[in-house]
Amino acid sequence: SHTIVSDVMATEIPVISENSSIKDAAGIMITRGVNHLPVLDEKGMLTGIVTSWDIAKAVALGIKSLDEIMSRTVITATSDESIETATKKMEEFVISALPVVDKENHVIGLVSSEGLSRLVGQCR
Amino acid sequence: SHTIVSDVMATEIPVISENSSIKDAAGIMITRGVNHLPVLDEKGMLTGIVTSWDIAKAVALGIKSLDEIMSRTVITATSDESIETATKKMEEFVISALPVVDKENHVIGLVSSEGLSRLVGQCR
Ligand SMILES: C[S@@+](CC[C@H](N)C(=O)[O-])C[C@H]1O[C@@H](n2cnc3c(N)ncnc32)[C@H](O)[C@@H]1O
Ligand SMILES: C[S@@+](CC[C@H](N)C(=O)[O-])C[C@H]1O[C@@H](n2cnc3c(N)ncnc32)[C@H](O)[C@@H]1O
Repeated sequence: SHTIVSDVMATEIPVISENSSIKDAAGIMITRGVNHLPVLDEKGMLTGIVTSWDIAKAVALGIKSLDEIMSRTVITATSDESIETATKKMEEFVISALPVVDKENHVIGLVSSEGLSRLVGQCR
Repeated sequence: SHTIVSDVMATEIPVISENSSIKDAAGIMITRGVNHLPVLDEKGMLTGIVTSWDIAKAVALGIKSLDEIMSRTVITATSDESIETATKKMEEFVISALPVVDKENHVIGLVSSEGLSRLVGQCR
């Protein structure tokens, strides 16, 4: 297909600061109806990602700080990338969303398996 | 496409009893690497579903019992259903997985957007 990430990514996505609490992160996931939150440092740069799976990890293991559950090595996508490349990355790392970044590594969106599964069956 | 749910569903999926705790549910999600757990009653019948998003809700709102966070009206799929029908249901209810049930409403698998997004770009 000739579909690229910018055709399917969500924009205006919620993000969270690395100084936030686990309860803050959970609160944003609930109010915004999302499972993935890119984590930004004080300068607004992508420094990690936290998901509802990570919140479950905190509950299962009694972990108290965001820093201990977030993933620091973030797998990302670019807006001009094919959706096949994006899904291959998600499959390879067994993850269900990729923050989309621009050339300066600013977060401009999020592409997720939830968004991509809507394309299933459509041949372009 | 002519792909049906049984072509893409996960089998041997973890489930949980309705008497379990939130911490039990979170523990299974972490050890099995999943975000969705069908909830069964004492007779082994599907009575709800709990997800990592629900665990986040419990953390955000200080909810203590599984019963208060699980969803009781479960949207399901059958194994012979087309994947288009399954994705339409997920889109309509803004959910990312459907337990797959047989004629007696026993859970035989789970179809998820994470599993479906792998088909993206493949035309059949
Ligand atoms: C490995 S997945 C396993 C569960 C399930 N497959 C899912 O996607 O939620 C869960 C872990 O992946 C991490 N993760 C999710 N998206 C990520 C991304 N784009 N880059 C790096 N790690 C990510 C989360 O922080 C979490 O610790
Ligand atoms: C409405 S979604 C919103 C967040 C996000 N779209 C997702 O799928 O995780 C989250 C809620 O849907 C419920 N849910 C998930 N799968 C479901 C299913 N197959 N049937 C009924 N409810 C389901 C969960 O229990 C949870 O309360």
